[in-house]
Order: sequence, then C-alpha cells, then structure tokens
Amino acid sequence: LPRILAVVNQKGGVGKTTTAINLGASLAASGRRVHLVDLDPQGNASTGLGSEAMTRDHSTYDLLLGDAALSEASRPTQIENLWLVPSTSDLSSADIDLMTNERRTHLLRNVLRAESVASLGADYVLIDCPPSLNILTLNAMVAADALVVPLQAEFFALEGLSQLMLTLREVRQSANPALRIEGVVLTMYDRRNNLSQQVEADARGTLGEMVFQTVIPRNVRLSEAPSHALSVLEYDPQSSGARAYKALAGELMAREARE
Amino acid sequence: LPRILAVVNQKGGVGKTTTAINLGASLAASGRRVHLVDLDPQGNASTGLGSEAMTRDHSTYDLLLGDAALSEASRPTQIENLWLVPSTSDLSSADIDLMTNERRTHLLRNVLRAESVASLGADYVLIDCPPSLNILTLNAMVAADALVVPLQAEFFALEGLSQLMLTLREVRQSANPALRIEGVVLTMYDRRNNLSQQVEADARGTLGEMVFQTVIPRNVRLSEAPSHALSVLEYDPQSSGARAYKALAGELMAREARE
Ligand SMILES: Nc1ncnc2c1ncn2[C@@H]1O[C@H](COP(=O)(O)OP(=O)(O)OP(=O)(O)O)[C@@H](O)[C@H]1O
Ligand SMILES: Nc1ncnc2c1ncn2[C@@H]1O[C@H](COP(=O)(O)OP(=O)(O)OP(=O)(O)O)[C@@H](O)[C@H]1O
Ligand SMILES: [Mg+2]
Ligand SMILES: [Mg+2]
Repeated sequence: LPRILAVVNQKGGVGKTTTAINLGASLAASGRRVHLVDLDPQGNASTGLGSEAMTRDHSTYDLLLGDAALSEASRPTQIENLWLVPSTSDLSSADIDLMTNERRTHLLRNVLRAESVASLGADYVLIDCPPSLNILTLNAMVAADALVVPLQAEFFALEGLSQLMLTLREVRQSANPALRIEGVVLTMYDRRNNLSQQVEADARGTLGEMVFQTVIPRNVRLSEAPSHALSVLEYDPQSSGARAYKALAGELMAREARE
Repeated sequence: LPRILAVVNQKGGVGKTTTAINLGASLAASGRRVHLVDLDPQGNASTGLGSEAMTRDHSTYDLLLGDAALSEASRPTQIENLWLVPSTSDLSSADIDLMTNERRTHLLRNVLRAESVASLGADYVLIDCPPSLNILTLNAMVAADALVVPLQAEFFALEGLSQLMLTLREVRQSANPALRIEGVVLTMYDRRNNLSQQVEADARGTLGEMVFQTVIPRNVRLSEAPSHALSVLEYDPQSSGARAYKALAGELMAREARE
C-alpha cells in the first residue's frame, strides 16, 4: 500500500499547494509513483498541474462520497509517475453535505486504504488540504500515515502551529492513533531578513528533529511555474526552488528508510 | 452610521489581515473612528493588535449570536481611534452551529446596522474575513456597504478572483443589492519580478478603475509589525509598507468623497 501523506496547515498561503506539487514532482522524478489528491475546493493543485475544471469527470468529491475508487478517479498528469485526483468546487459545501454521515471523518481513509489500492502500485499519496481545520482536512488527517506541515517563516504562521498540534492530538486520540508528523518544512524562507531566522530558531527550538533540515527559499520560480501548468522541476530545474524540493524529497525518503 | 467595509478573498495569505490592520490604523491616524471586526477563527487581526485570547470576554461570535451589541463587544486598542471586536476559535464551527438559523447570513448585518450603532460615532467598520467563502464571509458580505479585495500579485490569487466575483453577484441578487466593490488592492507587489507586473496588467486590464492606484509593496516591516502587536505605522512609519497603507487610506477616503 502507498504511504499516505497529508500536506496540512490551517494558515492560508504558507505553501501547502506549492509543496504538494513540487514534493510530488520530486518524488516522481526519483522514480516513485505518486498520486496527488486535491482536497481544496479552490483546486490550486489541479490548476497548477494543468487540469482543466471542465474536463474533470471524477473528483475528490466522488472519492469522499464513495462513488469512485482511487484507481477510477486518479488520472495521469504531464509529469511521469505523477497522477492527480482533481478537486471540484462542490467540496466547498462538504461540511454541511456530510454532516449527517456518521462516518464523515473516515470517508477518505476508507477509499485510500481499500484493498483495491494495492493493485495501483502507488508509492505515495499526497493530499493537498485547504486553509481550514474543517471536515476536508480532518478526512486527510484521519486517512494519512503522516503529516507534512509547511511552515511559512513568518509570525502568523508560527502562531497557528499550536492549533494544528492540538488537532493532531485529538485525531490521534479519536480516530487515527498511528498518525505522526513526517516533518515540518520551513517555506518562503528569506535569508536576508531577521524574521525568517527567528521563526526558524523558534521552530527548531520547540520542535527539534521534527523540522526538516531542508528549507524552501523564497524563489519567484516557484510562483511562476503553476501559471505554465508546470512543476518547478520542469519550469526551471536549476532554480533554488527546484533544488530545495528535490533535497526535501531526498530527506523525506531517507527518513522513511530509517524507520 | 459607519461605512461598513469587508476585507475579503477566499485565497489564503493574500494580505487580508495585514490590510485590515494597517488600512484601519491609517484611517484612524487620519482622525476617523474605526472598529475592526475579526471574523476569522484564527484571530490573526486580534493577535496582531495585541488582544490576548484569554482576556476576550465578548467576541465576534457573540455578535453573530445576537448576545452582544457592537458597543458592548468593541473595545479600544493601543491605537487611538481604533477599536476591535476580537475573534474566538468558536467561530470555526459557525457553519454547523448556525445551519438551522433561517437568518444565518444576516446575523452580522443585523448587529452592524442596528440603530444603537449610530451612538458609537464610528466612521468605519472593517471586517477581516477567513480564507473561505463560508458562512462567516457571507455574513460579512451581506453586512457590508462595500468590499476591499486584497489581490496578491501571483497566479493562484488571480485565478481565485472570478470565484469571488460570482459570489459577489449572488449576494447582490439575493441579500444585499447595494453591495459594491470599494476596490481591489494589489498586495505583496515585487517590482523586480515579472509576475507582479503581469498580474497587475491583467487586473487593471480586466477590472479597470476598480483597482486602486495604490499598490502595497512586499516589505518585511509589514510581516514583523504584528509580532510586536503594532501596526506598521507605529512599528516603522517611514517604511514603504507604512507609506503605502497611508496612501491607500487617502485614496479610499477620496473615492468616497466623490460618491
Ligand atoms: N518558496 C516560495 N517562493 C516564492 N513564492 C512561493 C513559494 N512558495 C509558494 N509561493 C507562492 O506563494 C503563494 C502561496 O503559496 P501556496 O498557494 O502554495 O500556499 P497554500 O498554503 O497552498 O495556500 P492556501 O492556504 O490558499 O491553499 C502562491 O502564489 C505560490 O505560488
Ligand atoms: N506587503 C507585504 N509584505 C511582506 N509581508 C506581508 C505583506 N502583506 C502581508 N505580509 C505577510 O504575509 C503573510 C500573509 O498575510 P496575511 O496574514 O495578512 O494574509 P491573509 O489573507 O489574512 O491570510 P489568511 O488567508 O490566512 O487569513 C503574513 O505573514 C503577513 O505578515
Ligand atoms: Mg493551497
Ligand atoms: Mg488573515
């Protein structure tokens, strides 16, 4: 079965989607088979990988409703070894639509851990989450083996970390005791400014080894790439952003090898 | 009665809170009496203005439930002419808590347009919204006279604008026909990179006069200020960020004078 990683942080604009796309593309470039699940109704990961909103027949909403298996909903992207289950704006009403469903936090887990998934030969499932600790992010946290937490090197993002840790603990106590943190990755790091360094010192001080050694620098190539429906690895492979995400993938695979 | 402005954009991290705080502080510095309403369960505006989570007796949740009037919930900040109704994490369950309430999209409107508000002598109410078109943002859009839309000069943010415009139209057709756009303000603008310029050209091309002339530059002082519980005007009044928000306030007041 694939290793299921949820990319989570309820703070907006901290690099969840950029990490889901580029960590996914980096793992794929190393020969791993990666399925990216876009759980954000805003569908940035889908758009950033060139998935046109009109042509998406099966979506992550169908996964949640149990109307499609992963093998039916996941389709190839232009990146070798990278598949995508695209988002739909229907997801924005998920909290209310799923309210009366007793298993509403386990819907994605049921799909991603179904026996049929084994035949896909997938190595990783990466779930991109919206900026909210709502039913969608809860589904991702209940489904996942581990969390990848992008931490923007700025004040408001650091403040939000404790809320995320509380939610992690709740999910471990109620629904997914095996859930752990794969790692916290500092994003949009700007070496020239003091605030980045302070947030890094703070994060490493409180979270220690949980923080990846790899730091993702602020690099305009990362924000340009999705406008061409490319990962940064294809858009500008020599950029600091591309090299950082390749290093992150390497560090992540090394960590898992040690387990 | 005060002019009610909602700071909205469902995309995360585009500068809603930074705009709410610093536009609010700039209007206050010009002698306007401003009440900032923090409608985001993550409470960044509240934290950024030094409001301690423990000491918040009345919150925006009490406003929504009709348990407090604006005069009861709004308290002074360390900034002259700037008051705050702080957030609470209870807001995160608002979609579900308010589901059976027939007036659930009008709750904030009822409070902010109540007769008793006139006695406050407020010139502006600024509402900081979460990164979602959920019941909280809908309440803000139904309550508001106009929207201030921060538009981060990047691809994903530009993509999200059409979704916001659709929601604006729906709200105008169903609940608040007088709702208009005060203006779209380009944020985190980086003159050195092409993407900023392209997004600006795109925005001005499609939205014309709706886009403020004032552009908020990327300036680290804006991200440092909240860690000191200060607006950028107090933290570094000569910074490009402070000057830009003062210019934005001036442009906004000039626009309203012409109406
Ligand atoms: N390291 C980086 N350098 C420069 N720009 C970046 C970097 N990482 C992300 N960005 C850009 O910053 C913006 C926010 O990133 P992104 O959309 O990935 O965050 P997010 O957490 O997924 O946001 P949301 O909460 O809205 O889903 C995007 O425009 C993205 O292209
Ligand atoms: N012009 C700017 N220059 C530099 N940093 C900025 C600027 N504007 C905002 N920031 C920083 O960028 C981050 C995102 O901004 P902010 O929190 O205001 O966005 P938001 O839209 O309110 O996010 P959310 O969707 O999570 O509520 C914050 O850390 C903020 O301090
Ligand atoms: Mg995203
Ligand atoms: Mg905010």
